[in-house]
Amino acid sequence: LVSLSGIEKRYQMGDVTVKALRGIDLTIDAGEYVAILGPSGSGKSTLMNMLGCLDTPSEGTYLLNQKNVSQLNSNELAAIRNEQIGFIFQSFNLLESLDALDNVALPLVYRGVRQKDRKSRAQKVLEGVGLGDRLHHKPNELSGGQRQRVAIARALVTDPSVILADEPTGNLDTQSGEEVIKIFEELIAQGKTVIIVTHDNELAERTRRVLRIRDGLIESDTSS
Amino acid sequence: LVSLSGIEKRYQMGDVTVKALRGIDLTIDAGEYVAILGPSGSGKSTLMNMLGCLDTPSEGTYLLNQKNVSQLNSNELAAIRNEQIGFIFQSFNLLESLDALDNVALPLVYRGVRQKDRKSRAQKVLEGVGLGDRLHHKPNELSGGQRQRVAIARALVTDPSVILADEPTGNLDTQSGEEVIKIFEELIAQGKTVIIVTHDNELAERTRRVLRIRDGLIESDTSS
Ligand SMILES: Nc1ncnc2c1ncn2[C@@H]1O[C@H](COP(=O)(O)OP(=O)(O)OP(=O)(O)O)[C@@H](O)[C@H]1O
Ligand SMILES: Nc1ncnc2c1ncn2[C@@H]1O[C@H](COP(=O)(O)OP(=O)(O)OP(=O)(O)O)[C@@H](O)[C@H]1O
Ligand SMILES: [Mg+2]
Ligand SMILES: [Mg+2]
Repeated sequence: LVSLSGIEKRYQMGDVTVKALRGIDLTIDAGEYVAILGPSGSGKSTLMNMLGCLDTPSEGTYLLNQKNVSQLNSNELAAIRNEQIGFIFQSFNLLESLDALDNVALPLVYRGVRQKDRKSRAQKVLEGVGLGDRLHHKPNELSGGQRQRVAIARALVTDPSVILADEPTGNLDTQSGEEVIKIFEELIAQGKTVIIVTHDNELAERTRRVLRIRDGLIESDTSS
Repeated sequence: LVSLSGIEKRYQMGDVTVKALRGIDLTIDAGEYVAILGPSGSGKSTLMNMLGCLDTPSEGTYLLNQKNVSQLNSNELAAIRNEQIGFIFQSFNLLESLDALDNVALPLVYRGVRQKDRKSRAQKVLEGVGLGDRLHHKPNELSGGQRQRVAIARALVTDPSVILADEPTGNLDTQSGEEVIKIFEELIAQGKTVIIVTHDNELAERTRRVLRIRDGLIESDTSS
């Protein structure tokens, strides 16, 4: 499914070069349940943005379903993002002017799903993360953990084949976090691919393969 | 220091009333090290905003240093916030257009500290949270955990007597989180007051008094 080879990401800050990724080689097959575990600043979100086609590397090759992503035009990339990938952002990226229901329904607009079905599908996923009584709250009328769950619901509503989750339980207590992990387990049972990046060791241990990242490099790759 | 009595907070959503706080009674003395522990949506951030004079209750009384906060005018409230309280927000609230150094220096501008001293004090606190090599990065050039640490540094730079920390380690790995806890322990050793709200049981156990909150009510109050 995913093959990264020699992936580097550099940022130029005046005369200093920040190397967020220093040469990542990584292969993930369809149906895998993977965690990329590492400390703050180690390159996790940068790596996720590469995988989700939201950012391009400074060097290296990214093959997605054996196609070289750098050779796809922006329409093809947008199609991949909308149709195959569900992305849970570390800082949620919700639209402040829309309530929870409309935030979650938004990806279905782009797929031409009619309003009645959009609303009912969005409501169903929101109930699945315990927010059935918060449908009409806007993001600034929700707690931090509730916003995180709206972001999770939005990533799931299109029923994508690949879930990319950046710190999906950081704002959640143990019980809400557990409900989210159960959702990921159901997705894996359905044959989907789930890739989580996190600093949380206990969350990583719930997956089937853990890659440790530090300073922009993969240090270890362990399957359980 | 802090005395809450019968504090309620209600939000009207059409014909539904959301009760974020349902009657909070709570006293905290100067120099205490307190955690308010509860699940997502239980009212922690709402309670913090009351304590930090960022929001007003629907009912009840808040005495700060024996003064009734509801009888203070907005200038007096702003003075309290700027001079006595350091607030670490759950969603950081950094200015996107300023780099880390200037974000942290900003509270010192309001206190008339001259530029040379502002920059050196801001740099010192940033080095204390491990960001000495990220001074000139803007928030969108920082990782999630780095932004959290900038928010922490900004709360500390004015050397406030009361720290209010809303989920201060949610985006931090174990080691970065430990460095932040050590900073709180130093502040307590200096006689300051530290109040943390969190869903993280392990963080709460590092304090000296844990109040459990659920559905807008305090369930228990345990000192260790
Ligand atoms: N636009 C940018 N310009 C400069 N440096 C950047 C930029 N974006 C990220 N960085 C740096 O790249 C490194 C990796 O960032 P990244 O966001 O991938 O970390 P992370 O592992 O997700 O951390 P966290 O757990 O704190 O979210 C960090 O040290 C960060 O300061
Ligand atoms: N402006 C608002 N309008 C309506 N409801 C609100 C508003 N702000 C908060 N709420 C509701 O009040 C409750 C408490 O919110 P609060 O942000 O205090 O929770 P929290 O304990 O900090 O949760 P978390 O751990 O997820 O951050 C939540 O159920 C939330 O939906
Ligand atoms: Mg990150
Ligand atoms: Mg909160």
